[in-house]
Amino acid sequence: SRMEESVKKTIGDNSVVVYSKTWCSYSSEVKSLFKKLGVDPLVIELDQLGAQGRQLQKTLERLTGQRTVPNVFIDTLKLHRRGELQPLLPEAQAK
Amino acid sequence: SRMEESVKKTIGDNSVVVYSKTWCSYSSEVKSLFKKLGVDPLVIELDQLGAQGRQLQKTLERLTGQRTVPNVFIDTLKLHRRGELQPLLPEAQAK
Ligand SMILES: N[C@@H](CCC(=O)N[C@@H](CS)C(=O)NCC(=O)O)C(=O)O
Ligand SMILES: N[C@@H](CCC(=O)N[C@@H](CS)C(=O)NCC(=O)O)C(=O)O
Ligand code: FES
Repeated sequence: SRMEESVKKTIGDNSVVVYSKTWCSYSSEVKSLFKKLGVDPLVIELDQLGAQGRQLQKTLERLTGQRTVPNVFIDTLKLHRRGELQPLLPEAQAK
Repeated sequence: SRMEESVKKTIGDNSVVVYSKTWCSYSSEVKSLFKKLGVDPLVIELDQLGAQGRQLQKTLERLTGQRTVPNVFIDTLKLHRRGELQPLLPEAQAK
């Protein structure tokens, strides 16, 4: 479907994508964590997209099996090529 | 208002009340914690009450200043009288 293709393109084009909801504390924690690690994700706030947001959430479930937020996609190879993988690794986080 | 009186009565009649939403992970964590401590709260799932749920959430904000969930009310004196306060105290939790 067109929405499935659009989601795949979003995930393919970006090193980190977070599908989120603005009023959800779990989503807020993930966004803060990335900020703290110096990573700047593409954030898509599903609750701000009305009916399209609900459709996106269903599409994500079809593609990934996960229907909850936050739904996080990390392209480790893209991050590595940009030298941004290090902060996400356990050794860095153990500091 | 009638809804304010109803909320006050609910909080007054019960030792532990949790205003919650079924799909909210923060709310789930609070409910699990009480269960683990052997406390059986009155749980009110605002998202299952439609328009009345939204009104309740506004009423709680008017009464308490808090518009978020989970919104937890603990009547420590009631719990103490029933011998149920102990599990909630820090010494018990440190075990
Ligand atoms: N253990 C999961 C919990 C995910 C979860 O239950 N998310 C909730 C919000 S906190 C959800 O998506 N509920 C359904 C919805 O909002 O549509 C995680 O850590 O991501
Ligand atoms: N730090 C607060 C966070 C409360 C919060 O932001 N709750 C969110 C859900 S996780 C909320 O109520 N959002 C508005 C809503 O769902 O109406 C707590 O621990 O209770
Ligand atoms: S943690 Fe409350 S809605 Fe996600």
